[in-house]
Amino acid sequence: MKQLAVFNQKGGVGKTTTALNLGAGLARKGHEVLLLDLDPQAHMTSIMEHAPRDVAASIFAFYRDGKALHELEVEWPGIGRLIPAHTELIKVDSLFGKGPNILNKLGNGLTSLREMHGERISIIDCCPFLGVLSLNAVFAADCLIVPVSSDFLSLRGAQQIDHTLRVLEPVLKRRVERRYLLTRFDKRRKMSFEIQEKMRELFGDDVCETVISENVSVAEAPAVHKDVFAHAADSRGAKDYASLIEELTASGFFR
Amino acid sequence: MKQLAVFNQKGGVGKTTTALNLGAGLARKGHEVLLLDLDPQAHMTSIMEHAPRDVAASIFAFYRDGKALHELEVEWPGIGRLIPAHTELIKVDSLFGKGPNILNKLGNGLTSLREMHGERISIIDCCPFLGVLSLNAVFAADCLIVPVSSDFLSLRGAQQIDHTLRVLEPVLKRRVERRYLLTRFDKRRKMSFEIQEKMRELFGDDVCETVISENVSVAEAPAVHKDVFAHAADSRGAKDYASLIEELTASGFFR
Ligand SMILES: Nc1ncnc2c1ncn2[C@@H]1O[C@H](COP(=O)(O)OP(=O)(O)OP(=O)(O)O)[C@@H](O)[C@H]1O
Ligand SMILES: Nc1ncnc2c1ncn2[C@@H]1O[C@H](COP(=O)(O)OP(=O)(O)OP(=O)(O)O)[C@@H](O)[C@H]1O
Ligand SMILES: [Mg+2]
Ligand SMILES: [Mg+2]
Repeated sequence: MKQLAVFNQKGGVGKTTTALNLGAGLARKGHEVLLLDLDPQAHMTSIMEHAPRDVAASIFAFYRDGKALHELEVEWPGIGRLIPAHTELIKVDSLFGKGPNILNKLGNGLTSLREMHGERISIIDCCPFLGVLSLNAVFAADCLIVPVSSDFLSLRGAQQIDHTLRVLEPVLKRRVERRYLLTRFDKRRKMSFEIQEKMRELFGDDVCETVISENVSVAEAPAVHKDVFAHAADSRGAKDYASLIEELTASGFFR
Repeated sequence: MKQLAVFNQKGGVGKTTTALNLGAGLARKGHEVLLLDLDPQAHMTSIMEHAPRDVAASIFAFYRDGKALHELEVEWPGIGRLIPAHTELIKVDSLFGKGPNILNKLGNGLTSLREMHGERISIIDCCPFLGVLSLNAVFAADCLIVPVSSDFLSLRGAQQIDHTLRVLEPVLKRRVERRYLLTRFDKRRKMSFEIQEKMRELFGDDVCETVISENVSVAEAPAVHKDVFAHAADSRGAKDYASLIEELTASGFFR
C-alpha cells in the first residue's frame, strides 16, 4: 500500500484539490483508494456529500481515544473511502504535542491497515501548519506530493519545505521521497513559467512534468460536492490531473 | 491608534497581500503605519528587502524574552515600520499554549505602543492556523479584515470564522468588528459573483463593496520586494486596493 501525504505549509496551493482529484483519478483507473483528512478545517471532508459530522466518527477519535483507523472509514461513492476530519483536531497540538512517539502515531495506525488492504493507495490531506498533524503525515508517508501554486510566495514555501525535510532526515532516518507539482498554472502569465524554471533549477527531477492549469472547473467542483472528473470530465483541470496520474504511473510511483 | 488583524484560517486567500497593500496604500495617503508579521512562515517579512533575519530581532523575542515591541520595529521605506516574524514562532503554541493570559499578550504589548504613536495604524498579518498567534491578533484587534478569495472552499472558511468569533465573544466580552473583503475576484467567472452574492446574504454590510480583482501585478510584486503600488501603480490591483482604502476611510473605519 502506497502512502502519500499531500503537504505544503503554504496556504491555498491546492493540497485539498490535489488530494481529492488524485484519489478520484486513481479510482477511475481501478485503484483502491483511501483518503485521510488531516485538516482541522475539514475541507476535503466537506466536499463529500453526507460526510459524518460526529467527532467520534472522525480521525480525532483515533488521536484522543485510540480508535482503530479501519473503524473510521466511510464510503465515498466513485472514489473509495474517506477517514473524515473534525474541527476538534485543532486540539491535537496542545493535547499531544509533547508526548513521546506522537510523531509515529499515524504511521503505526496505518501499518495495521496495510495488512488488510495490500494494494490500496492512501492519500493524506494536510493543513497549512507544520504541527503534530502534518508531521504525523510526513512520518507516515512513503512519498510527499508538494503542490506549489505558480506564484512567488508559494515558491518561497517550497524552499522552506526542502529545508524542513532536510532537518527531519536524521529523525526519519531516510530521505523522504517527494514530488513537486505546479498548480494553478496560468499559461498567459510569464510568472508561471518563471516559477516553473526556478522549481526545476532547485529540485530537478523531483518536479513533475505535468502542471495543473488554473481552470474554473477545478474551483467549481467542491461547490457541487464533486471531484473535477465527476464535475467536468472534459475540462482542462480533469485532463491535467489525468496526465499527472499517467506520468506518476509510468515512473512506477504507485508500485 | 487603530489596530487591525488580517485574519482567515483558510490558506492562500490574500492575507499577506492585503496586509501589505493596505499598509502601503495608507502610507501613500499620509498615514503612519506599523505592520506586524505574526506568521512563522514570515512571508510578509520576506517581501521587505534586507529584513532582519535574526531571531532576537523578531517578534519571537517579544514572546520568548519579553522584549518590548518598540525595540523590534524596523523601517520599511515607503511604507512605515515592520515588526518581523521568524520561523521560531512555530514554537509559540507549544511553549505558551497553556499559559494563563497568553491570549492578551500581544494586546498588552501594543497598548504601550499606543501611547507613543497615537495616530498610527497597526496591521497584523496572521497565519492560516487558529492557534495562540492568531488568537493574540484577534484579541489585540479593534477590527478584523477577513480576506475571502472568490471560490467555494474560501466561502466555507468565512462561515467557520463567523462561528469562531461567536464562540470567542463571551471571552472577548465584545463583538469583534470585522470586514470581509472579496479577493482574487475574476469577473469572467460566474462563481465569483455567486460567492459575492452568498457573502452578502450571510454577512450583509460587513462585506466590503470593493472587491480586489485577480491581477497578475499583485502576484508579481513580492518577487521584486514591492507592494503593488510601488510595482505597478496603474494596475487593476493597485486601483482596487486604493478603492478599498477610500471606502473604509469614507465610512470612518480608520478613526
Ligand atoms: N487548478 C486550479 N484551478 C482553479 N482553482 C483551483 C485550482 N486548484 C485549486 N483551486 C482553488 O483554489 C483554492 C485553494 O485550493 P485548496 O483549498 O485545494 O488549497 P489548499 O492548499 O488545500 O489550501 P489550505 O492551505 O487552506 O488547506 C480552492 O478554492 C480551490 O478550489
Ligand atoms: N488579487 C490577486 N491577484 C493575483 N494574485 C493574488 C491576488 N491576491 C493574492 N494573490 C497571490 O495569491 C497567493 C496567495 O496570497 P497570500 O500569500 O497573500 O495569501 P495568504 O492568505 O496570506 O496565504 P497564507 O494562508 O499562506 O498566509 C500569493 O502568491 C499572492 O501573490
Ligand atoms: Mg486544504
Ligand atoms: Mg500569508
